[in-house]
Amino acid sequence: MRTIAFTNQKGGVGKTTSTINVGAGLAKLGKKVLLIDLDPQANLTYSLRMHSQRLDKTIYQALKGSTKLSDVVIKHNGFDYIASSLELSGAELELANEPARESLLKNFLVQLEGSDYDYVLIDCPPNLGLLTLNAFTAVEDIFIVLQSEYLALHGLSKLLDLIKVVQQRLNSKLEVGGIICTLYDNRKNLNKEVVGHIKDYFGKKVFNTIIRDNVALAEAPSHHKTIFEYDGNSNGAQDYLALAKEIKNGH
Amino acid sequence: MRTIAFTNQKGGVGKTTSTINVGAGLAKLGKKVLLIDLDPQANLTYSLRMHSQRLDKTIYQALKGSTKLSDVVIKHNGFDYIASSLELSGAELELANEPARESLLKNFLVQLEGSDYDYVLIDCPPNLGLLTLNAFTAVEDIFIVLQSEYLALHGLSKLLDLIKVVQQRLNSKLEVGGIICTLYDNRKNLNKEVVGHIKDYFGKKVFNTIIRDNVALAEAPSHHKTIFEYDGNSNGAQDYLALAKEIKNGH
Ligand SMILES: Nc1ncnc2c1ncn2[C@@H]1O[C@H](COP(=O)(O)OP(=O)(O)OP(=O)(O)O)[C@@H](O)[C@H]1O
Ligand SMILES: Nc1ncnc2c1ncn2[C@@H]1O[C@H](COP(=O)(O)OP(=O)(O)OP(=O)(O)O)[C@@H](O)[C@H]1O
Ligand SMILES: [Mg+2]
Ligand SMILES: [Mg+2]
Repeated sequence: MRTIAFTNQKGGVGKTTSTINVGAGLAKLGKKVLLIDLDPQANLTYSLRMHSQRLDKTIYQALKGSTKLSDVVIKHNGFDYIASSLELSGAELELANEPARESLLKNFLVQLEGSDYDYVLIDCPPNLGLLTLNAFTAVEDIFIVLQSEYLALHGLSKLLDLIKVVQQRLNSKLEVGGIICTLYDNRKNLNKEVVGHIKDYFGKKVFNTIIRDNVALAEAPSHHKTIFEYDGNSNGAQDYLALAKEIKNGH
Repeated sequence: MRTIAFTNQKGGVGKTTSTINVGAGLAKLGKKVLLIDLDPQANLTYSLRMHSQRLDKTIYQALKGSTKLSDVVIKHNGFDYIASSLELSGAELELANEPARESLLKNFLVQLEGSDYDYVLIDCPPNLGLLTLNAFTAVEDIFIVLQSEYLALHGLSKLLDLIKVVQQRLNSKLEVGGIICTLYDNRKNLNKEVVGHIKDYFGKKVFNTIIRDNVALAEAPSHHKTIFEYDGNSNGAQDYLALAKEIKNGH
């Protein structure tokens, strides 16, 4: 089982879009996949959830240890997910004084041992607070999602510093498993320039597949569909399937 | 003096870009403007700062009450700003137990009384935590910055709920002063649809000026320039100047 956190404290770079569509892509390639929405904004949950599905228990109860895995897993077409809720937004202050507050997610995911999931993908919020710290403590790999723009590069040093601290104190297995470049428009020199900088800095860690700017990816969430369900022929579907293949083949 | 917080817990919708360029636009129209970077990511600071400028004191020291206004104000071409720093990212946990923790910014800004600033604009982080709460307690107006996409609409109810709570308990003067629609591309039906929904919901509060998707706005930050300094003829410069005029004329 491979556990991966999709992260970047910069907002709006495609973390949620990537978690959902890499997950759905891996499911299309025959893998068993669990997604976890760890963002209080619950955008992953909104993007997948059919309104009829009641959300009794979410990742919030899981972190507090007041529910078991089978109570929070929701089935979607081809993969599973654990929803978030707006209750989570108080978690930062509420859980601050819990013993081993950074390991709440890791302790809950112990219940996954012996399950037949191949991949567990976690969507992180746009900050480096306690929820992101929980994800970094629970997983083995981090995928940094980067928009091909300058503002998205600023602040990377803070993220890399935090990863080092987590490796030293909380999770020695943690690694940066890959860099996903998103929202790429080959008509914009800016995007070409920034991707060049990203490759200079991270080298082979950068996935060959670059996710192009594609409006179908922005439309799919309001239909509560993955890109494959919404428009299987779109650039977005092609790119995320290609990325899922790269990940499956052990990039 | 008008104090305005630019907010939306959704990431990457154009909060920082709007704070800088509305500020610069108002300065171009002869107004005296102070910008405040309240985001630990410090994107506003990065977008304006010439590397030579040393940052001794930032908004972090201001919130802790360990510095005075004149020590943190930095002069930019035509307007002033107060920088943020990555030290601020610990503020959520660090300030959680301070008495009147929501009023730390308001208490600091008391020093602005008697100054000749016409506008104080605050760039908020992509969450509804303690820093955003400080902004909402300190200002009279909130501008909600909305990308013309569905994910940006999701979660608005949480923001509106928080505004109500702040109005009741911390700041009875607080109002939603306006809605700024950003990243608009008139070739995408999605954008037209969503802007329609926004106008249906918020009515007259939506500014007539819509900020178009314009790559110059994404390029300017890496040159540490406002859009007017970087490319005064761009769509971005035209749109933000038109928006600044709307704001100045008391929309
Ligand atoms: N490749 C793409 N092409 C076009 N639109 C995209 C693409 N990827 C994401 N989007 C859209 O851009 C916006 C931001 O993406 P998304 O919400 O996935 O980013 P995020 O990093 O998860 O944001 P947050 O920081 O708020 O969690 C959304 O409206 C999404 O639909
Ligand atoms: N109208 C626009 N046209 C094109 N690009 C834009 C526009 N507005 C903002 N951008 C770019 O989109 C990205 C997101 O904008 P910005 O950083 O201002 O959003 P934000 O809401 O402040 O993000 P965060 O939630 O991380 O604070 C940046 O790379 C910015 O340069
Ligand atoms: Mg997200
Ligand atoms: Mg910002």
